[in-house]
Amino acid sequence: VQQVAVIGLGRFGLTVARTLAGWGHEVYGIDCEEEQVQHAKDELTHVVQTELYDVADVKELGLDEVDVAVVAIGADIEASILTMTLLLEAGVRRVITRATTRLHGIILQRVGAHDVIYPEESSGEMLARSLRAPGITEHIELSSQVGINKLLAPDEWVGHTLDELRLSAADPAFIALAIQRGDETIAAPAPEERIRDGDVLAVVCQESKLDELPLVAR
Amino acid sequence: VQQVAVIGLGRFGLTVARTLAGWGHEVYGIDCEEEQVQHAKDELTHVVQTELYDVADVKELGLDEVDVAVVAIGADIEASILTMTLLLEAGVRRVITRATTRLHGIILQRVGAHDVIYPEESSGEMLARSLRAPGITEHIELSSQVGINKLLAPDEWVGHTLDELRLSAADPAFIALAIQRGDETIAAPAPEERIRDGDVLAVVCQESKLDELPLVAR
Ligand SMILES: Nc1ncnc2c1ncn2[C@@H]1O[C@H](COP(=O)(O)OP(=O)(O)OP(=O)(O)O)[C@@H](O)[C@H]1O
Ligand SMILES: Nc1ncnc2c1ncn2[C@@H]1O[C@H](COP(=O)(O)OP(=O)(O)OP(=O)(O)O)[C@@H](O)[C@H]1O
Repeated sequence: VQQVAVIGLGRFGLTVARTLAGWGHEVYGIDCEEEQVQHAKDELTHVVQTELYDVADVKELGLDEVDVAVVAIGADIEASILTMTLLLEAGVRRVITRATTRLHGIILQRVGAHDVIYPEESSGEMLARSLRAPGITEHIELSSQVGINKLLAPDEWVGHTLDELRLSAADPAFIALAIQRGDETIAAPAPEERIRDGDVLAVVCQESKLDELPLVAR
Repeated sequence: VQQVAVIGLGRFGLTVARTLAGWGHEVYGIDCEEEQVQHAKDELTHVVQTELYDVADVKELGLDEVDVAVVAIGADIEASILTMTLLLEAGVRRVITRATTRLHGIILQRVGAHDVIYPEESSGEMLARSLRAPGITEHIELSSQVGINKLLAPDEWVGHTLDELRLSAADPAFIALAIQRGDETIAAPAPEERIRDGDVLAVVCQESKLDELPLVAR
C-alpha cells in the first residue's frame, strides 16, 4: 500500500488520486480551491483545502512521510515549481510533477522533479497511435522498433489459425503473444490455435511493419 | 496512409497531428488562432487558420474527404459541439472529439461522436497505474481482471530462470510473454530462460495479484 499525496485536484490530479484510492492506497488530496476540495471529499478520505507556503506546512500535514507526491497544478507555473520545491526540501523521496510547456518541464527537471508528466501530449500520442492502425486499441513499447499491440480479431481472421495468419513464431514480423477469449487467457498460443469471433490478441510487432497488419477497423 | 483532420492545435491536438504526420500520414491542421497556426506550420504540411461555421466551409477545405477528424478544441464547449456536428453533417465517416467534463462528453456522444477522449483523465489513469506498482511502466488491459505489464527486470531477478521466478506458464498468476534484450525480442521465452541485467519483460498478470509481483522500484 502506497501513501500518495496529490496537490492540485483538477481533472488530472483528481483522476490520479481517485484511481489510486480505488486500489486501496492511502491518498492525501490538497487543493487551494474550496470547490475542488468539496468535489474530492466524496471520493478521497483525506482532503485538505490549503496552499503550501513553506516546508513547515508540508511537515504539519505529514506530507513529508508519503511514498510519492504528485504536483498536478496546471496553469500556475510558479505555484507548480514552488510547491514541488517545498516537497523536495521537506524530504519527500519521489515527486512527480505535471508540466504545461516544454520549458516548464525543463525547469521542473532542473529543480529536481523525479518525473515530469505532460498529460495533454501523452494523451495526444495515445490517440495518434490508436488512429495509426485502426483496430489497435492499446500498445506497449518494448524498444524504439518493437511494440506489443492489443487488437480485436478482425472478422477476416476468425476461423483461421495463427500459422495461416502469419502470427506464429515462424514469421517473426508479428507474433501473437496471448489471446484473451472471454475470461480465458491463452499465453503463448500454439501455431494451430484457431481464432474465434471476439478474441482479443496481444501481438508483438516491428513498428515499421505496423501498417502491414491486415486490420480493418470495426 | 490515413488522411486526418485535426481541429484545434493546442497541446493535445498538435501532438495528435504531429505524431501522425511523423508516421507519414496526411494531416490537415485547423485552428482559429494565428499563433497556434504559425507554431504548427513548422511541423505540419497543411495548416489553415480558420473557424468552421457551416458545412460549406468543411467541404471547401476538403475536410469531408478525410478518414478521420479529431476535434481537439478544449475550453470552448460550444465550439467543440458545433464543430463536431458540422463535420458529421458534412459526412466525415469518423469523428473523435475531446471532452472537458463528463457532461460535455455525454453531449458529444448523444450528438454522434464516434469516440470521446478525456486527455487529462486518461493521463491521470496512466500515471496512477505506473505508481501503483513501481517498476511497471506500461500496461495493456486484456480483460477487467487480466493485463499485460511491462517492467524492467529488478536486480533480484538477474541470473534467475523464469521458472525459478515463477514467471513461466507453470504458474498461471504471472507469465512472461516476451523479453526484450537490447535489440532482440524473445517471444514466448522458455521456462529455463535466465534473466539478464537490463532485460525488459512483458508479463501477463491477474490484476488482483499485481502487488505480489516482487518488484522493487529502481
Ligand atoms: N498553489 C496551489 N496549491 C494547491 N492547489 C492549487 C494551487 N494552484 C492551483 N491549484 C489547483 O490545482 C488544480 C489544477 O490546476 P489547473 O490550473 O491545471 O486547473 P485545471 O485546468 O482545472 O486542471 P486539469 O487540467 O487537471 O483539469 C486546480 O484545482 C487548482 O485549484
Ligand atoms: N472554434 C474553433 N475553431 C478552431 N480552433 C479553435 C476553436 N476554438 C478553439 N480553438 C483552438 O483549439 C485549441 C485548443 O483549445 P483549448 O481551449 O483547449 O486550448 P489549450 O488549453 O491550449 O489546449 P490543450 O489543452 O490541448 O493544450 C486552441 O489552440 C484554440 O485556438
